[in-house]
Amino acid sequence: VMRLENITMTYGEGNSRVDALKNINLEIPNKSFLTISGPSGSGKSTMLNILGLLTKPTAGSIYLGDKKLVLDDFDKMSDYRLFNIGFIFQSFNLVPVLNAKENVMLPLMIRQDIDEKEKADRVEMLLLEVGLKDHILKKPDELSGGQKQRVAIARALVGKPTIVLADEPTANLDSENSENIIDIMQKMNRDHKVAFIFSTHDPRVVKHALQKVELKDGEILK
Amino acid sequence: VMRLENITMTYGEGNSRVDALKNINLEIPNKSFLTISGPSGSGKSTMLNILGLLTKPTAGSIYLGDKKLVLDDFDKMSDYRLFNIGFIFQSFNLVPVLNAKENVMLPLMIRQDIDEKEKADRVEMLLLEVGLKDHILKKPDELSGGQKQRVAIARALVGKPTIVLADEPTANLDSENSENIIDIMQKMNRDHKVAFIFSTHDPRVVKHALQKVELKDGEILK
Ligand SMILES: Nc1ncnc2c1ncn2[C@@H]1O[C@H](COP(=O)(O)OP(=O)(O)OP(=O)(O)O)[C@@H](O)[C@H]1O
Ligand SMILES: Nc1ncnc2c1ncn2[C@@H]1O[C@H](COP(=O)(O)OP(=O)(O)OP(=O)(O)O)[C@@H](O)[C@H]1O
Ligand SMILES: [Mg+2]
Ligand SMILES: [Mg+2]
Repeated sequence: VMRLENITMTYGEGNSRVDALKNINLEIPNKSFLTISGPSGSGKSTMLNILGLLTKPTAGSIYLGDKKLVLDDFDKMSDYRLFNIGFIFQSFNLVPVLNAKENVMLPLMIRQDIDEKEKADRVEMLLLEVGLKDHILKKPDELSGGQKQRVAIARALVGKPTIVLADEPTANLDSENSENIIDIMQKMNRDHKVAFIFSTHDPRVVKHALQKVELKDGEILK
Repeated sequence: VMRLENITMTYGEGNSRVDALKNINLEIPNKSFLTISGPSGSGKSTMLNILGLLTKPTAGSIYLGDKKLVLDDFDKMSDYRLFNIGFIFQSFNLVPVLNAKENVMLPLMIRQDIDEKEKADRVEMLLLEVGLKDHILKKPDELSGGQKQRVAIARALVGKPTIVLADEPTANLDSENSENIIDIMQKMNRDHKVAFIFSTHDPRVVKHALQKVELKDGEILK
């Protein structure tokens, strides 16, 4: 269970000050399948980045189970992230000099708890599942938008995380690929208790949500 | 009127060869409001890049009116592009060191046929229309995904082009912003005879199409 308590995020100051999130309180149960929707600029990505321990909030606390996280201790953050959190970025963030296979392998490189054969199998399996079997040697600039998105999805799942934070994961996908991705995620949610938190405008995703959050101007709508 | 005749686009060779477009024939009337849909990887962006004279096809001809374009003459291409074509890229392609206002101004910088005041007015007007009035001084990394997308849209329209090629222009937008963008484009289409060609998965856009093209594996489905 993850809990956000009085989370505030402010960017800039003076005239350029933006209150991206205002006093957010949210509980995220294990096995969540939760969507965060809301207008462009309402704070969805910011909330995901905070849940993913990528951005330190301006104020407020984050709890994992009963344990309050010491947010200043970013080394601890990065260990926790590596083993527990899979993140699909809104802009994919693939490494341009690595091909699809290498991009998906990346989170496993520093994992010593998984043997090499297991790593290779997982990478191959996921790229097959997202329909990129014929594209594994291609670099990002040789891939279509939706193919890049699917590499980003495979990369987020390869570490078998306990929480996946997915920022608009179907924005560049046609219906068939979207349904397939949502399928994969629902199976992981049901069978492996992986929590999924989506930022999404996509009704095809919201349709499957067990829990729906609406954001507007940095606040959760009741 | 723009016409693609026997257009073929092949990337790579040998094992890595991809036939992205195969023998495409397509006529695009003035005042088009045309959508190109199809699975991820089916060739939509490639087709837009060729229509936008950004990518030289492997084979085939492009006609503007009756005039067959000499595709090797890329200087001629870039002049024509500057004055006639507005392009919204799937990955936005904003200049990171410029703020929103400067990014939208960019296509007008080398236009000597428009006076400075007119340029400034157009930029301000468009950023207002796409709902970014309060964000004009922000750089891309300070903008949300959908805000970046709206800057890219404003930039494509600021030169008053005769053809706008829009690659997934609503992928990162919520319904309200999408409807607004589609509105702006329909007005330009009706009142100013601007042709719009969309690559899109978004039913909200396809709904308004006057002409619909389906791509599959680089070919147009009849
Ligand atoms: N520079 C390149 N080198 C090699 N292959 C490429 C290159 N660019 C595109 N491709 C391939 O060409 C095919 C068509 O790509 P394109 O980007 O046109 O698809 P798309 O329909 O826009 O897909 P999406 O909906 O995912 O954006 C894809 O299989 C892609 O991998
Ligand atoms: N680094 C930053 N500096 C300044 N302002 C920022 C920064 N990052 C985000 N913002 C602002 O904070 C607000 C929330 O941004 P966020 O990316 O969370 O929105 P979003 O809901 O994900 O939007 P979208 O649906 O367009 O992706 C926006 O108004 C944005 O301009
Ligand atoms: Mg976002
Ligand atoms: Mg594309």
